[in-house]
Amino acid sequence: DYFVIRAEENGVQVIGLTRGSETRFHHAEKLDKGEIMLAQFTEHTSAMKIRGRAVVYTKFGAIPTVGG
Amino acid sequence: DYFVIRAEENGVQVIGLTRGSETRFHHAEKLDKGEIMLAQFTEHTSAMKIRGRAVVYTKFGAIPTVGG
Amino acid sequence: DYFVIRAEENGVQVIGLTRGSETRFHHAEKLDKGEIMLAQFTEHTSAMKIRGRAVVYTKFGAIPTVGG
Amino acid sequence: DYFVIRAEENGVQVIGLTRGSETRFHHAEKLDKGEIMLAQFTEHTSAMKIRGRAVVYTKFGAIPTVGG
Amino acid sequence: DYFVIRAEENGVQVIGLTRGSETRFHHAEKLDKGEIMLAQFTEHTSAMKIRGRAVVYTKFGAIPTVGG
Amino acid sequence: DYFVIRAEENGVQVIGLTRGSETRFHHAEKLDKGEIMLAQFTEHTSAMKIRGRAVVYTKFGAIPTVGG
Amino acid sequence: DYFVIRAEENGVQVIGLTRGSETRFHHAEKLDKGEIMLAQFTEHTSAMKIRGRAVVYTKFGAIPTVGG
Amino acid sequence: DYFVIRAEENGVQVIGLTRGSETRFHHAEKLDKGEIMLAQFTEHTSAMKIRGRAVVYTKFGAIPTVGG
Amino acid sequence: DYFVIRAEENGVQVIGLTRGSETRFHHAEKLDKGEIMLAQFTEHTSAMKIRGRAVVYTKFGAIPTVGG
Amino acid sequence: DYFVIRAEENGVQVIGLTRGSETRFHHAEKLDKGEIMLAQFTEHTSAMKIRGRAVVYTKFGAIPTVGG
Amino acid sequence: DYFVIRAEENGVQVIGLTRGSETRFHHAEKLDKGEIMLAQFTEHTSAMKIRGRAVVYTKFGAIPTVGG
Ligand SMILES: N[C@@H](Cc1c[nH]c2ccccc12)C(=O)O
Ligand SMILES: N[C@@H](Cc1c[nH]c2ccccc12)C(=O)O
Ligand SMILES: N[C@@H](Cc1c[nH]c2ccccc12)C(=O)O
Ligand SMILES: N[C@@H](Cc1c[nH]c2ccccc12)C(=O)O
Ligand SMILES: N[C@@H](Cc1c[nH]c2ccccc12)C(=O)O
Ligand SMILES: N[C@@H](Cc1c[nH]c2ccccc12)C(=O)O
Ligand SMILES: N[C@@H](Cc1c[nH]c2ccccc12)C(=O)O
Ligand SMILES: N[C@@H](Cc1c[nH]c2ccccc12)C(=O)O
Ligand SMILES: N[C@@H](Cc1c[nH]c2ccccc12)C(=O)O
Ligand SMILES: N[C@@H](Cc1c[nH]c2ccccc12)C(=O)O
Ligand SMILES: N[C@@H](Cc1c[nH]c2ccccc12)C(=O)O
Repeated sequence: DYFVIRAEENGVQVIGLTRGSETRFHHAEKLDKGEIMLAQFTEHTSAMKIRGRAVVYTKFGAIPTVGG
Repeated sequence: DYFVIRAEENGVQVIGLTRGSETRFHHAEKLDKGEIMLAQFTEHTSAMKIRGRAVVYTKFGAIPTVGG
Repeated sequence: DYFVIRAEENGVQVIGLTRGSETRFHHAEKLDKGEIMLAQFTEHTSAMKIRGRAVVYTKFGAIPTVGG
Repeated sequence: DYFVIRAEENGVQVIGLTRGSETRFHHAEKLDKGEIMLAQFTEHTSAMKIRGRAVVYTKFGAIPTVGG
Repeated sequence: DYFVIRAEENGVQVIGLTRGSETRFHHAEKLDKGEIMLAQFTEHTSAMKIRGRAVVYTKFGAIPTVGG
Repeated sequence: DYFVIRAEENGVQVIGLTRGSETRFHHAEKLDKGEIMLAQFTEHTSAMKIRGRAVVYTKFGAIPTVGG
Repeated sequence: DYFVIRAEENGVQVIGLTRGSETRFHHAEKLDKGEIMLAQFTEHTSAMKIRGRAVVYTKFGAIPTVGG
Repeated sequence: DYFVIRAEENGVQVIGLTRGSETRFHHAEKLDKGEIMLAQFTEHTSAMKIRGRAVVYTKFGAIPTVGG
Repeated sequence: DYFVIRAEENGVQVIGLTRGSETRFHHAEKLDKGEIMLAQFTEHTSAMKIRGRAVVYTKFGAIPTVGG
Repeated sequence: DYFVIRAEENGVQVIGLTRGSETRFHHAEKLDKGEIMLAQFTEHTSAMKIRGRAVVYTKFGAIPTVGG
Repeated sequence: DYFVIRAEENGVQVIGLTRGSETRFHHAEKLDKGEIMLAQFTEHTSAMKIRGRAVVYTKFGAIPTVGG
C-alpha cells in the first residue's frame, strides 16, 4: 500500500509515526508547492499525518487537507 | 488495511486499542482541524475509536462522526 | 476483515466474544453518541455483539441495530 | 469469512456446530430483538444454525429466517 | 467456501459425505421449517446432499430442491 | 472448487474418478429426483461423470445433461 | 482449473496426455450422448484432447468440437 | 494458465518448446479437423507454436492462425 | 505471464533476452506467415524483442509491430 | 507496485528516499523533457519525491506536478 | 509486472537501472523503428528509462514519450 501527496503550498509536512507499542514521530518530510511525494507503509511507519494545504490520493479517492 | 481520517475541528482524537486478550488504550493521536491521518491495523492495534468531529474514510465509504 | 460501528445514542456496547472451544465475553467497549469504532476479528475475537442504537458497516452494507 | 445476523424478535439463537469428525452443538448465543451479531467460521465452528425470526447477511445476500 | 440452506418444510436433511478414499455419510443435520444452516466444506466433509424442500444458496445462485 | 448437481429424475449418478496415474471409478453417488448434491474436487477425485437427467451448476453456468 | 465436457453423440473420447518430458496418452474416458464429465489438470495430466461431437466449457467460453 | 486450440483442418500441429537455457521442440501433437486440445504451460513447456489452420483460444481472445 | 504473437509475414523473429546481470540474446524463434507462438517469461527470459511484421497480444491489448 | 513518470521539462528529478528507521535521499535520477521513467518501490526505496514539471502515473490516476 | 514498448523511430533506448543501494545503468537495449520489446522488472532491474520516440504500454495505459 502506498499513497500519493501533492503539496498545494510550501512547507507541507508528511510525518511518519513509528510502528510498535510506542507511537511517536520518526520523520517529517517537507514539500514545496507542486512537489509530489509517494510513500509506503513500512516496517517503521504504520501511520502518517499530513499538515498544510495538500491533496492526498488514497484508495478512498483524492482527499484535500485544509491548510494549517 | 488502513483508513484515513480528516479532522473537521481541533482536538479530534484517534485512539488505538491494544491487540490481545486485554483491551485498553495504548495511544491517542490529537489532530487539528484540516489535518489528515492515515493509520493501519497493526500488531499492536486491532481496534480504534474516533472522538470529535471528523470524517473517516473506510472501505465502506466516508463515514462522518458526530462531534463530542 | 474489520467492521465499523457508529453509535447513534450514548451507551452503545461493542462486545467481543472469545475465540476457541469456549464462548464468553472478553470485553465490552462503550461508545458515546456519534463516536466511531473500527474493530477487527482477531486471535482473541471470533464473534461480536452490538447492543444499543447504532449503525454497523460491514461487507454486506450498513446494517442498523434497533435500540435496546 | 464471517456473516452478520440481526434478531427480529427476542430469543433468537445462533448455534455453533463443532468442526471435526463429530458434529454437535458447542454454543448457542441468545440475541434480543434488534441486537446484531457478527460471527466467523473458526477452528472450532464449521457450521451454524439460526433459530427464531432473524435476518442473516451472507455473501449470497440477506436471507430472512422464518420464525420458529 | 460455505453455502447456506433454508428449510422450507420440517425434516429437511443436510448430509455430510466423508472426505477420503471412502465415501459414506458421517452426519445428517435435521432442520425445521424456516431454520437456516450455514455449512463449510471441511477436512472431514468434501461433499453434501440435501433432502427435503429447501433452498440452497451457493456461488451459482439460489437453487431450490424439490421436496422428497 | 466445487460444483452443484440437482437430479431431475430418480437414479442420477455422480461418479468420482480417481486422481493419479490410473483413472477408475472410486464412488457412484445415487440421487433421487429433486435432491441436490454439492461436491468438491479432492485429493482422491480429479474428474467426475454425471449420468441421468440432471442440471450441473459450474463456473461456466448451469449445464443440463440429457437423460441416459 | 477444470473444464466441463458434454457429449453430443455416443463414443466421445476425453484423452489425458501425460505431464513431463514425454507426452503420450495415459487415459481415454468414453462418454455416451448427454453425459457430462468434469476434469481437472493434474499432476499426471497437463494436456487433453477431445474427439467426437461434444461441447467443451472452458474459461474462454463454450467451444463445440466438430464430430470425427 | 492453459489455452485451447481447435483444428480447422487435418494435420494441425501443436508444438511444445522446451523450458530452460536451451530452446528446442520436445513434442508435436497432431490434430485432425474439429478436434480440440487443451494444453498448459508446464515445467517442460514454456513456449508453443501452432502450425496449420486453427483457432487458438487465449486470455487475449480467440486468435485464428492462417493455414500453412 | 505469457503473450501471443502471430506472424503476418515470413521470417518474423521472437528473440529471448537473458535474465540476470548480463543482457544478451539466448534464442531467436523464426515464424512463418500465419503461425502463432505463445511464450512465457521464464527463469531464463526476462525480456523479448519482436522483429518483422506481426501482431503481439499482451495484457495491454493487441499491438502490431511495423515490418522491418 | 511501480509508477511511471514523464518529464515535461528538462531537469526533472525523481528522488528515492531510503527504507528503514532513517529517511534520507539515496538517489536523484535526472530526466530530460519527454523521457519516461518506470520505477518500483524496493528494498531500498520506500518513498519518492518528484521535483520539476512532470506527470506521474499512479494507481490513483495521472497526477501532474507543478513546476518548481 | 512487465511493460511493452514500441519504437516509433530508430535508435530508441530502453535502459535498465540496477536494483540495490546503488543506482546505475546496467544495460541499454537499442530498438529500430517498429520493433517491439517486452521487459520485466527483475532481480537486477528495479527502474527503467526510455529515450527516443516510442510508445510505452503500462498498466496506466499507453504513454507516448516525446522524441529526444
Ligand atoms: N504504534 C502504533 C501506530 C498506530 C497505527 N495505527 C494506529 C491507530 C491509532 C493509534 C496509533 C496507531 C502501531 O503500530 O500500532
Ligand atoms: N484486544 C482485542 C481488541 C478487539 C478487537 N476487536 C474487538 C471487538 C470487540 C471488543 C474488542 C475487540 C483483540 O485483539 O481481540
Ligand atoms: N468460540 C467460538 C465463537 C464463535 C465463532 N463463531 C460462532 C458461531 C456460533 C457460535 C459461536 C461462535 C469459536 O471460536 O468458534
Ligand atoms: N463436523 C463437521 C460439520 C460440518 C461442516 N459442514 C457440514 C455439512 C454437512 C454435515 C456436517 C457438516 C465437519 O467439520 O465437517
Ligand atoms: N470421498 C470423496 C467424496 C467426493 C468428493 N467429490 C466427489 C465426487 C464424486 C464422488 C465422490 C466425491 C472424496 O473426498 O474425494
Ligand atoms: N487420473 C487422472 C484423471 C483425470 C483428470 N483429468 C483428466 C483428463 C483426461 C483423462 C483423465 C483425467 C489424473 O488425475 O490426472
Ligand atoms: N508432456 C508435456 C505435455 C504438454 C503440455 N503442454 C504442451 C504443449 C505442447 C506440447 C505438449 C504439451 C508437458 O507436460 O509439458
Ligand atoms: N527456453 C526458453 C523458451 C522461451 C520462453 N519464452 C521465450 C521467448 C523468446 C525465446 C524463447 C523463449 C525459456 O524457457 O526461457
Ligand atoms: N538481464 C536483464 C534483462 C532486462 C529485463 N528488463 C530490462 C529492462 C531494461 C534493460 C534490460 C532488462 C534483467 O534480467 O534484469
Ligand atoms: N524510512 C521511512 C520512509 C518512509 C516511508 N513512508 C513514510 C511516510 C512518512 C515519512 C517517512 C516515510 C520508512 O521506511 O518507513
Ligand atoms: N537502486 C534503486 C533504484 C530505484 C528504484 N526505484 C527508485 C526510485 C527513485 C530512485 C531510484 C530508484 C532501488 O533498487 O531502490
